[in-house]
Amino acid sequence: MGKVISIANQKGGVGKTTTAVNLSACLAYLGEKVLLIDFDAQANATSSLGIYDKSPFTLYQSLLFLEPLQKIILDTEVLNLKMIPADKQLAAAVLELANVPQREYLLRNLLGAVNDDFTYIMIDTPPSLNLLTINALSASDSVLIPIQCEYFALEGVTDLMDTVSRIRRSLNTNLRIEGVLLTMHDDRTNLSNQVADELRRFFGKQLFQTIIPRNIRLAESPSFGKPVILYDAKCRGAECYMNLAKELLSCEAKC
Amino acid sequence: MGKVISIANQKGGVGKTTTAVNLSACLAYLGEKVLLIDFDAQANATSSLGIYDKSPFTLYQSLLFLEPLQKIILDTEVLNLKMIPADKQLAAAVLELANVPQREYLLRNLLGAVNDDFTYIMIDTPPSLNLLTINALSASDSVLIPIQCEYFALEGVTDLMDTVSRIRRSLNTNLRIEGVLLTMHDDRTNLSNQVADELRRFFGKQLFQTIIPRNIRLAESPSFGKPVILYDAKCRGAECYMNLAKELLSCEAKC
Ligand SMILES: Nc1ncnc2c1ncn2[C@@H]1O[C@H](COP(=O)(O)OP(=O)(O)OP(=O)(O)O)[C@@H](O)[C@H]1O
Ligand SMILES: Nc1ncnc2c1ncn2[C@@H]1O[C@H](COP(=O)(O)OP(=O)(O)OP(=O)(O)O)[C@@H](O)[C@H]1O
Ligand SMILES: [Mg+2]
Ligand SMILES: [Mg+2]
Repeated sequence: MGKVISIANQKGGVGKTTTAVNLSACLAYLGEKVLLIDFDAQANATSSLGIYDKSPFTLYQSLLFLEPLQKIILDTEVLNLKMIPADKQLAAAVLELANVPQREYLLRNLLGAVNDDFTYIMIDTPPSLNLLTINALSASDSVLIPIQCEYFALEGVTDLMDTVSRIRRSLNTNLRIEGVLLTMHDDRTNLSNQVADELRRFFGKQLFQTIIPRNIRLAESPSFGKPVILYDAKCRGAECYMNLAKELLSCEAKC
Repeated sequence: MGKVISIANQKGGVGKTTTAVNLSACLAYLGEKVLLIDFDAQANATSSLGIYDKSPFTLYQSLLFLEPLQKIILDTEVLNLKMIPADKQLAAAVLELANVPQREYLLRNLLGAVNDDFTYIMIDTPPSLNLLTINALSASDSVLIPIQCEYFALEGVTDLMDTVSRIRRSLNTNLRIEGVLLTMHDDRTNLSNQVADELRRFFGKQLFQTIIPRNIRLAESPSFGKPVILYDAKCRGAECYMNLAKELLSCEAKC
């Protein structure tokens, strides 16, 4: 049984996609069998892995017509990493599924058929708490929360924790917090360090030891359709995401 | 009759709130009577102007029970700048209004009563195309689109333009593009310059001449509850937003 982890945070631009893509690639590099699902109609994770031509079947069709997920799983340039691409119609699914029974569990029901083929299933989510994000959280064993080291991050934290406990109470009693990840940290600025201290106080052990620094190579690699370990494996961004993958695996063994 | 401008872009973290707050403050500083409406349940624009205690009436109640907007307009520290704060319940409004007749025009109908008291009404929107953003675009004369100088910005541009023309065809025939604003530009990186060149080719004259640089003071000022012209008027961030306000006004006179 693969472990399902959603990468989620309602605040926009905090590094959800960058984390989903690079953590998945590093876990695959370390030998895990990983499936990355792009559940955001913006399809940023899809293009970050160089997938441009759309397959005949889409995730939208799977959700609406319960087509088996196997039909839409694609290979990527990274060994052991497969992906389910997003498509623009996903945005329409939010409205069209609004009155479908069990609408929050559509993804969870579809994942049953592929779960045993992978050790990790990662889900990138959009910057809002719509039906797609709720589907992802309902299907997940845990949620990994990237948080930018900026002021608005502090404001949104309690909302986010309320959301996770609401989902745990109503839709998915198993949902745990995999961890909180500090992203785009710039140790030259007071703001970044102050926010990091504040989040450390708030989250304690739930905070990953690994911190992701602001690193231009992480922003450049999507334009080449490659995760950072294939674009520039020696840069700090690649090193930190590899450390994060190792930390996740070692916690798995211990926790 | 005040001009209504929405600040919108589905991509998260591109500088919508930073632009809505600082452009509003600069227009007010130049003598315009400005109302800023925070239409994002994250309420980042509300806290950026130091508004923490909630008023008895909320925007959520106005939308659902058609309470007059005058009841929820608050003063800010900036002369000539008033604000309608967001509240967390706004997120619930998206679902609760789904079956209300004329649901896309609720804000437009409410604005009729206050329109004459202001020369500019600016609306900050969330990072998704939900009913709130659609309400804002339906109520607007134009939309100002902040775009981050990063790779994913290029990907999202055609989606965004499709969205604007869809709204123009179905809900608001007057909706124009006020302009496209490059944000978080860092002229030391190739990525930033390459994306800026690409966006200049794509948008031509629709691109504002003013470019907003990455400037830490813009990220610090919300934690003091002040727009950047009150926090550090001499920094590059403040200067550029003041230039943007002047460019907007001069275009008004000319266009
Ligand atoms: N550590 C980092 N260093 C530098 N740039 C980064 C870093 N992490 C992410 N970025 C860049 O910042 C921008 C926002 O990141 P990303 O798109 O991953 O966030 P997101 O949370 O997925 O956004 P959205 O809310 O729109 O889904 C992107 O342009 C990305 O390339
Ligand atoms: N020019 C800039 N220089 C430095 N930091 C900036 C700049 N503009 C915005 N920021 C910071 O970047 C982050 C994202 O900006 P902001 O929150 O304004 O974007 P947004 O589009 O409103 O996000 P959301 O999609 O969540 O609504 C914030 O922490 C903000 O303080
Ligand atoms: Mg993303
Ligand atoms: Mg915002």
